[in-house]
Amino acid sequence: ETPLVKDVMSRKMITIRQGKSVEDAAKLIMRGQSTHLPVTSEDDRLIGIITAWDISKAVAQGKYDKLDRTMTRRVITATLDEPIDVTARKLEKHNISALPVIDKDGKVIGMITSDDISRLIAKRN
Amino acid sequence: ETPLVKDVMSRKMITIRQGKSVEDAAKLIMRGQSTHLPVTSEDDRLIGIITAWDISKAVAQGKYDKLDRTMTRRVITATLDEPIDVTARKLEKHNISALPVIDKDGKVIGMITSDDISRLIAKRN
Ligand SMILES: C[S@@+](CC[C@H](N)C(=O)[O-])C[C@H]1O[C@@H](n2cnc3c(N)ncnc32)[C@H](O)[C@@H]1O
Ligand SMILES: C[S@@+](CC[C@H](N)C(=O)[O-])C[C@H]1O[C@@H](n2cnc3c(N)ncnc32)[C@H](O)[C@@H]1O
Repeated sequence: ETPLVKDVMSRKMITIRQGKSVEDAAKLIMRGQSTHLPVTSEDDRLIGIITAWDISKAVAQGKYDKLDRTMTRRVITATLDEPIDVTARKLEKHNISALPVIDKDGKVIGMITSDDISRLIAKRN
Repeated sequence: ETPLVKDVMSRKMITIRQGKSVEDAAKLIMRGQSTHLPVTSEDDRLIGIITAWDISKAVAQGKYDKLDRTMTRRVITATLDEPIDVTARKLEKHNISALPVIDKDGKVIGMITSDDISRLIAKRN
């Protein structure tokens, strides 16, 4: 009845390596037309997230550093079989708009966003 | 049956005057914890919108200008009595995540975002 993350998520997967610059992140965000960019380690583990909002905050404070100083380290994620009302409650609780989707090996395989969830309402009537 | 914009929107209204800088916009976005900032003229008309994504794009291109060169001028808006499936379809069609809400005099009285719409799904079950 309630859709699952895997039915609603986007599989398009743009990520950035730790150690890149805030400007590199801004370029990927612009090209991908997305707002949230998972950060991965050299061995492909999810170690953070950087968003257009974080970049905007760096502009507000006048300081762009290495990605690692600007990103958020404790990432809230979703799983494939999660019902999307659970996902929507996670987004609301943390005041965030997107979650990287993680498979059972902990690899990032896509994103689910409030835009994706909103699209379900767009399909009605 | 279907909720209307006025039942789901946020009435918290942060806007910025044209002529301010991109840094001023970034500070308001950071403090308001929002991502979309309507731009108003001296006489309170809605003349544009600037978002964390636009600021991120300015960083990517290495150029921050006056707000007026970075903002989007043709703003997609919502009205109070609009059913939110109509709103959700506007968001999807234009690939945007938030709409300023306009009263019948054309004044900006709040915002409706995909986060607000997603919250309706959070309330189920
Ligand atoms: C409090 S939110 C407000 C703006 C907007 N709702 C958003 O998601 O960016 C901004 C902060 O949330 C963080 N954030 C966004 N998505 C996240 C996620 N999935 N896990 C952890 N933090 C996240 C960003 O790094 C940023 O510092
Ligand atoms: C194509 S969207 C993609 C990122 C994200 N979905 C967002 O809404 O910002 C980015 C562009 O949409 C513009 N935009 C956002 N909300 C808008 C609105 N209500 N009306 C017109 N343009 C808008 C922004 O100014 C930005 O240049």
